[in-house]
Formats: sequence, structure tokens, C-alpha cells
Amino acid sequence: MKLMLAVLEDDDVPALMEALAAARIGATKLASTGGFLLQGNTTLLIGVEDTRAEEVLQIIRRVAVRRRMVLPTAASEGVSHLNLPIEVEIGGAIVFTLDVESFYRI
Amino acid sequence: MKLMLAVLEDDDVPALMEALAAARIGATKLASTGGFLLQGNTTLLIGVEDTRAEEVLQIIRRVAVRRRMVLPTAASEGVSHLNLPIEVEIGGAIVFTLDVESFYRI
Amino acid sequence: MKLMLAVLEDDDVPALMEALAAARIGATKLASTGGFLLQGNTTLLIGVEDTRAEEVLQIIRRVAVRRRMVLPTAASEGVSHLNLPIEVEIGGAIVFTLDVESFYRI
Ligand SMILES: Nc1ncnc2c1ncn2[C@@H]1O[C@@H]2COP(=O)(O)O[C@H]3[C@@H](O)[C@H](n4cnc5c(N)ncnc54)O[C@@H]3COP(=O)(O)O[C@H]2[C@H]1O
Ligand SMILES: Nc1ncnc2c1ncn2[C@@H]1O[C@@H]2COP(=O)(O)O[C@H]3[C@@H](O)[C@H](n4cnc5c(N)ncnc54)O[C@@H]3COP(=O)(O)O[C@H]2[C@H]1O
Ligand SMILES: Nc1ncnc2c1ncn2[C@@H]1O[C@@H]2COP(=O)(O)O[C@H]3[C@@H](O)[C@H](n4cnc5c(N)ncnc54)O[C@@H]3COP(=O)(O)O[C@H]2[C@H]1O
Repeated sequence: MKLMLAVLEDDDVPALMEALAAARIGATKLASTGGFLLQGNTTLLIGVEDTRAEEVLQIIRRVAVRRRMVLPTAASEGVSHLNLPIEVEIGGAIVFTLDVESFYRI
Repeated sequence: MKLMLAVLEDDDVPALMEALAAARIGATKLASTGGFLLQGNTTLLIGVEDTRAEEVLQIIRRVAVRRRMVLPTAASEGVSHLNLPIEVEIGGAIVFTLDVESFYRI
Repeated sequence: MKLMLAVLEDDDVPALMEALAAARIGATKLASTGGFLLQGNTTLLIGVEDTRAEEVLQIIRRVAVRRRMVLPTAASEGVSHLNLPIEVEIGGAIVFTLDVESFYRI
């Protein structure tokens, strides 16, 4: 068994959890915060048989696509000091896969 | 040393934390959410010497018993569409045991 | 790659996250609760190349120093039943280092 820890943006979480449940892959969600941007994000714990770890990565690649977005000239408060429009990167995920020594469902 | 990640229902957490503290076994609690039912639950991080991992499992088995409960006819709002009384499963825990390469108390 | 889980007091977290970002070491913050004192604390997930794990420990040792503090006679509400002044231990950290089988940035 592997335990996968995936950190991704909040917006991509509902679609990912739905895709995992449909594939009958268990998951547990933890609210988290990015160390650099200090923005809220989500850490998912996903325990899966060794043979399905690659399938989980495929699902994450499909759902949490890293994409570029252009912030329009009339963007929100927070970026008013920048010369708009600017391009930012959103989406994506980072995934750590750990080896599980034993798994119990009590 | 092993790091055990136990996901269990909120109701069973106080009793488990008390039993672990009494056995002088360290633990850290993280609020979490189930991937399927989207209900709040709890993830416990439990670092323990290799020789005591089995003891932790025994404590969890004693405290977080998986049990059947009958929802009475006059149940809460949320299930009014079901033909009551129905039987649901509550309690239980899932436990991942990981091998710890090194542990420091700074 | 290693995944380091560091549990430390909330007060030491901003300085640690700043030091990690300055060293271009990624981190994710999880709000947590101590199993014994039931006080809020912080669990940091830090993924780092094998060769830099020791550097992370050095940074944590510098930032989260375990220190003694004397509670003055007119301390807060919570400890009014104790004979003041008393000495308490604050700061410090506990750190688990796990081996990462694979890491993906999607
Ligand atoms: N010191 C630095 N200088 C310049 N740019 C920096 C930087 N640290 C991070 N970034 C950039 O900022 C994005 C958000 O980082 P944040 O730490 O808030 O949010 C991160 C963090 O919560 C987590 N993460 C990334 N690497 C990690 C690691 N090695 N260990 C633990 N968590 C990590 O995943 C989130 C997304 O990471 P992602 O790489 O996609 O995206 C990162 C990266 O593109
Ligand atoms: N796709 C699906 N189809 C039908 N029934 C499903 C299902 N996924 C889960 N269930 C059922 O629903 C219960 C609650 O799942 P949930 O994901 O909300 O809450 C889960 C989740 O937070 C965590 N969990 C379970 N398996 C996991 C895994 N492989 N990886 C990570 N977390 C897991 O433990 C909690 C309790 O799991 P437990 O097995 O006792 O109980 C599960 C299981 O009996
Ligand atoms: N049964 C017991 N009897 C007497 N004193 C006890 C005790 N359990 C803990 N303590 C003391 O209380 C401090 C706070 O523990 P707490 O569990 O609230 O907060 C802990 C907990 O959140 C986490 N932690 C420590 N050991 C752990 C382990 N083995 N597994 C998981 N988390 C651990 O790190 C925090 C700080 O731990 P630290 O060792 O620096 O400091 C501990 C320790 O000095």
C-alpha cells in the first residue's frame, strides 16, 4: 500500500474528490496553508494499493491542470499595486508518495 | 520508530487521546474531512517506538469500536426521506503505519 | 527526497516559514492540537532533497529553541490556582523524517 500526500488549490479539490470516490479510492482532506504565498490550500491523504498509485497520478493530472491565467485590468483589491494585466500560474499539485508498512481498517 | 496515521470519528477522539496520554504515548490531532461522506472526522499522528505499535492498535481497537446503530423513526432532519428505522455503521478507524527514518526532539 | 513533519508552537511558526522560504525550501502548514496539553500548535510538512535534511534541522534548531520561562506573579486567568512565580518550558519542536518513494510536481 502507498500513502500519497497531494497538495493542491482549493478550487480543484471538489472535482478531485469526486473522481477518487467514483474510482472507489479512499481519501481524507486536510485544510492547509502554503509556506511561501501563505494562501489557504488543501492537503489530501490518499491510501491506495501499490498497483493503483499511477492511476491516482493520472486522475490528479487530469483534474489539477497547471494553467496560466491573465489577471484583467480591473482585478481585485489585493493586486492593485501591480501593472495590470499580468499573467499568473494557477492549479497544479505536488504529490509525495510514501511506502505504507501496514494498513488496518478497525 | 513508527508514525501511525489514524482516521477516526470525532466522537471517539477524546477517549483515544486520554488512553494514549495515560500510556505516555505522544499524539497530535488534525481536523480532517472524509473523502466520500464529506463529514468532519479526525486524523491523529502518533509517533511510537517500533515495539509499541501493536499496543497502539490494541488501544484503538478498544476505543473506536465499529458498531451498528439503529436510527429511530423520529430521526433528525437530514434523513427524513428514508424509511425509518434504518441501520447505519458508526465508529471504527483506519490506520496507516509508516516507518520513521529519524526522530528529533529539539 | 525526505518528507519532514515538524510539530512546533504557533509562536515560532512565522520565523520558521520565513527562514525556509529564504532558503528556497518548500513547506505546507497544518493547524494541529497537542495530544496531552490539548493546546493549539502547528504541524509543518517539509519536502526536501536528501542532502538538505540536515540543513532543515539546523534552521529548526535556530528558530524553535526550547527555553524556560518564569510566569510572573500576576499571570493570566488560567493559572491562578498555582503558587506563582513558576517556571514552564516553551518552544522546542519534534521532527519525524520519512523517506519519500516518489515526488511529482504536476
Ligand atoms: N522560495 C520560493 N521562491 C519563489 N517561488 C516560490 C518559493 N516557494 C514557492 N514558490 C512558488 O509559489 C507557489 C506557492 O507556494 P506555497 O508555498 O504558497 O504553496 C505550496 C506548498 O503549500 C506546497 N509545497 C510545494 N513544495 C513543497 C515542499 N517541498 N514541501 C512541502 N510543501 C510544498 O505546494 C504548494 C504549491 O506549490 P507549487 O510548487 O505548485 O507553487 C509554488 C511555487 O511556484
Ligand atoms: N467510494 C465509496 N463507495 C461506497 N462507500 C464508500 C466509498 N468510500 C468510502 N465509503 C464508506 O464510507 C465511509 C466514510 O468514508 P469517508 O471517505 O467519508 O471517510 C473516510 C476517510 O476519511 C478515511 N479513509 C478511508 N479509507 C481511506 C484511504 N484509503 N485513504 C485515505 N483516507 C481514507 O477514513 C474515513 C472512514 O473510512 P471507513 O472505511 O471507515 O468508512 C467509509 C466507507 O465505509
Ligand atoms: N503523557 C505525558 N505525561 C507528561 N508530559 C507529557 C505527556 N505527553 C506530553 N507531555 C509533555 O507535554 C508537552 C506537550 O505535549 P502535547 O501532546 O500537548 O503536544 C505535543 C504533540 O502535539 C507533539 N508530539 C510530541 N510527541 C509526539 C509523538 N510521539 N507523536 C505525535 N506527536 C507528538 O509535539 C507537541 C510537543 O511535544 P513536546 O514533547 O515538546 O512537549 C510535551 C511534553 O513535554
